[in-house]
This record gives sequence, structure tokens and C-alpha cells, in this order.
Amino acid sequence: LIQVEGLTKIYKQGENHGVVALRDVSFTINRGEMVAIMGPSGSGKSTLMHILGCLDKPDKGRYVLAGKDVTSLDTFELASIRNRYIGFVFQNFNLLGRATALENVALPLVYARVGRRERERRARKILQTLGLAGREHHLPNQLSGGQQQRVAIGRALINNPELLLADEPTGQLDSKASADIMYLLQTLHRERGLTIVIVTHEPDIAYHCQRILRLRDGRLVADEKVDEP
Amino acid sequence: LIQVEGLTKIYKQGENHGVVALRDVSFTINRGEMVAIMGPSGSGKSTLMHILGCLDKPDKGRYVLAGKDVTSLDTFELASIRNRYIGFVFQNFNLLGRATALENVALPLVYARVGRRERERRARKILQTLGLAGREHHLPNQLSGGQQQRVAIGRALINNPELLLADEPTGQLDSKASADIMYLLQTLHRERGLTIVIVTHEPDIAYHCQRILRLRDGRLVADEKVDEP
Ligand SMILES: Nc1ncnc2c1ncn2[C@@H]1O[C@H](COP(=O)(O)OP(=O)(O)OP(=O)(O)O)[C@@H](O)[C@H]1O
Ligand SMILES: Nc1ncnc2c1ncn2[C@@H]1O[C@H](COP(=O)(O)OP(=O)(O)OP(=O)(O)O)[C@@H](O)[C@H]1O
Ligand SMILES: [Mg+2]
Ligand SMILES: [Mg+2]
Repeated sequence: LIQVEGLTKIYKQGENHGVVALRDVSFTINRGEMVAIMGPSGSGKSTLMHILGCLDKPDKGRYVLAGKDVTSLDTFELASIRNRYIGFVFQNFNLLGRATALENVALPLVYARVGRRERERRARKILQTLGLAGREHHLPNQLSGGQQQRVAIGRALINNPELLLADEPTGQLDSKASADIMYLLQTLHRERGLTIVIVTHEPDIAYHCQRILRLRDGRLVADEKVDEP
Repeated sequence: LIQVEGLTKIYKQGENHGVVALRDVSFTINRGEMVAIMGPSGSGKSTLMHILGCLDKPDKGRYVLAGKDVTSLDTFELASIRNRYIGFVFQNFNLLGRATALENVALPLVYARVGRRERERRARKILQTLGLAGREHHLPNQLSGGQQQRVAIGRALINNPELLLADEPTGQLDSKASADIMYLLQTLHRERGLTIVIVTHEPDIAYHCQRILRLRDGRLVADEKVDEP
């Protein structure tokens, strides 16, 4: 499903100063795999996730998604791919501040041209699954940190993506809510063959996955298979 | 140092609907203690922290800080207390988007009327301690999630507060960076008698503290002493 080769990303900071956020990263992820990405703060994980999610382009290297060379597509084609195939949970959630939890979760269905009553039905259902019943009409600043995170997860899943990219999806959650989320993701993985890439700092979360990619200073330094428990 | 009695906070949501975020919470924290606050997502931890940090007032109950009844103070007096005595690490960082890491960290010193060269010297020093040398002139959106979190921690500590309130200060950090932060906090605790209140979901962090207060549905349900290891 995913093939990256030689991905390099350099942020220019002034004229003579650049941050090499990713350096020559190459790997393959097959359809239906569940992969964790780990590494120190600043090692390039979110940068990599943005490229995988078609939100950003590398400065060097190639990214082939479901057989298409993404680096050659234009903005409209990328937006269409994102809406149809990809669910993205951002590290800082990126919710719309003036939209309710229900509206935020339903947003991908607006782009997918789903009718209003069906959107509302699906959004309510997913909020209930995530333990947010009673919070539908709250704005993000009327939600706790962990509740905002769960709205972001709901928004990423509501359009039944084939690829879920989750940047530290349980960072704000207590252990029970974290376990519930991992159980939900593993169910979707098993029953729908959802391909999942999770950035995490927590070994517990990583060992729920089949494989761990480790970054350090923008390089891929390890690609480990997780032993079956 | 801290005495709260019967704290209650109710968020009105429309005319007939309210969320009881805190319900009759009472406890005392002595000067020099290091206390963890734990509880499920939505249980009222951040709401409690905002009241302790003089950023919000309860609807019922009293908060006495260093002998002063905070609930009777006006906006200016509260702002002055916050700047002089309290360092606050927000769950979502609350950095100024158009200010650099250096400027964000130095901000409490501007309010404290510290001269520019001294501010810059102290801000650089604390960024170095936090592993952010080389990132001084980056804006928050040019920093990784864990780097933003560390800037927020630096800003909370730079004016040598007597009380540190940290709402999930290691949520975005890998285990090494987390350990470095906890080591820094414990050093300040031991050497300067800093009073520390940390909201955390992670038992490792909580067991670095002397005491754990547990919230559930807005109530204080436990107040446990942590055994010495
Ligand atoms: N727009 C930008 N301009 C300059 N440097 C940037 C920019 N965005 C990110 N960086 C730098 O690129 C590096 C990688 O950032 P990235 O966000 O990918 O890290 P990360 O692995 O996700 O870290 P964390 O675990 O803290 O979230 C960091 O050192 C960061 O300072
Ligand atoms: N402005 C608001 N209006 C309405 N309800 C609110 C508001 N702010 C918070 N709440 C509600 O109050 C409750 C407590 O919120 P709080 O942010 O204190 O929880 P928390 O314990 O910090 O959770 P988390 O671990 O997820 O950060 C939540 O159920 C939340 O939905
Ligand atoms: Mg990141
Ligand atoms: Mg909170």
C-alpha cells in the first residue's frame, strides 16, 4: 500500500540554516499491516506522517501510495485521495474551534457529499462509541484534552478510510480510555483490514502492533517485527 | 500553601443543561509537597488546575493560597499572584504563535520587569537545559509537539515560582525526555523546595510524587500517600 524511497525533508530556517527533519527514509508497508513509529522528540515522526498523509511533500525521494506516485499529483488530486482513503489523527488534533464535536466528527462526510441526516446519524454513533455521548454540542474549548483527542479520532475514522495515520492518538488519555481506543483500532484492523500507522511514545501501544519503525535524527534506524505474545 | 474547601464548578451548556466539572472538592497541600492528580478523561483535573492557578474561579467553595482567600481578589491581584508565585504548564501549551521559543520562554520575565539582556540570558539557559539549543528562533509551528511542550515547561519555570502546576507535562515526550523533565522537577523540588502539582495519566510519573489525589466525575475519591521506594 505504501512505498517510500529516499524521503528527505529539509526545513529552511533563514538563509544559511536548515533543519534536516527526514534523511533518506525508505520502507514499505503492506495493506492490512499495523505499524508503530517510535523515536525521540524531534526525530521526524510527525514530519513523516504528514508526508504519508499527503499533507506535505518531501524535498527528495518518492512516495507511492496504492500504486500512484503521490509526489506527482496536484493539490486537488491529493485532497481527493486524503478524503477517500486516509484518516489522520493529528498530534494537536486540529479541530475547528467554532464547530461542535458533532460537526467536527462529521466533516469528512461533508467533503464526501453524504446527506445531512446520514452524517448526523453516523457522527452520533461514533461519538457514542468513543464515550462522548452528551458532548455532541460542545465546542472544542468546552471539552477536556482527552475528549478533544477522541473527537479527532472519530473524525479520522468516520469515512471508513483504508489507511489510518494516528500521531500519538492516546497521548491525552487515561489507561482505560487508551485501552478502549486500542481495542477499537484492533477490531477495525482485524474485521476490516484497516492499515494502521501509529506514532507513539508508549511501548504498550507499540507492542499492540505487528512492527515498529524507529526514527532518530530524521533517519530510519530500525525496523523490528513484534513477537506474537 | 494550598487549602481548598468545597470547590464546585458548573459549566452551563444552554439554559437547562449544565456540566458539573467539580463537585465539593476539599484538600490541603503543604509547602514543599509534590503531589500527583490522576483520574479518567473528563473527570475535572484541568478544571481544578485552572482554579489552583488563579485562572478561573469556582462557583462554590473557597481557595486559600498562602493565607489569602483567592476567591475575593480582583483580576489585577490575581494576575500579580500568578506572575510572582505560580508557574503553569497547560495541557495544550498555550504558546504565542507569533513569538519564537526564546520569546515565549522569556514572557513571564517581561511581566516581572526583568531587563532585556537578563531575560535573554535566562531564557537561553533554560532552553539549553531542556535540550532546545538551536531552536531559540523557531516559532511554535516550526517545533515538534514535544519541543513545544518543553518550551511551555521552560516558560513555567523561568521566574522561579514557588508553585508549579503542570497539566500532563510529559504527555508528548519520549521516555528519555520524560525522565529528564522529572529529574529536573525533582531537583528543583529537593533543592529549592518547589511545591509541585502534576496532572498525569502515567503511573511512573505519579510514583515520583509523594501523594496522589484521584478525581472521578468531578469528585475527589482518593488521597493516597506514595510509599517510599
Ligand atoms: N516548519 C518547520 N521549520 C523548521 N523546523 C521544523 C519545522 N517543523 C518541524 N521542524 C523541526 O523538524 C524536526 C522534526 O519535527 P517533527 O515534528 O517531525 O518531530 P517529532 O518526531 O514528531 O517530535 P515529537 O515526538 O516531539 O512530536 C524537529 O527538530 C523540529 O524542530
Ligand atoms: N467550557 C466548558 N463548557 C462546558 N463543559 C466543559 C467546559 N470545559 C470543560 N467542560 C467539561 O468539564 C469536564 C471536565 O473537564 P476537564 O478539562 O477538567 O477534564 P480533565 O480531567 O482535565 O480531562 P482530560 O484528562 O481529558 O484532560 C469534561 O466533561 C468537559 O466536557
Ligand atoms: Mg510529533
Ligand atoms: Mg485535562
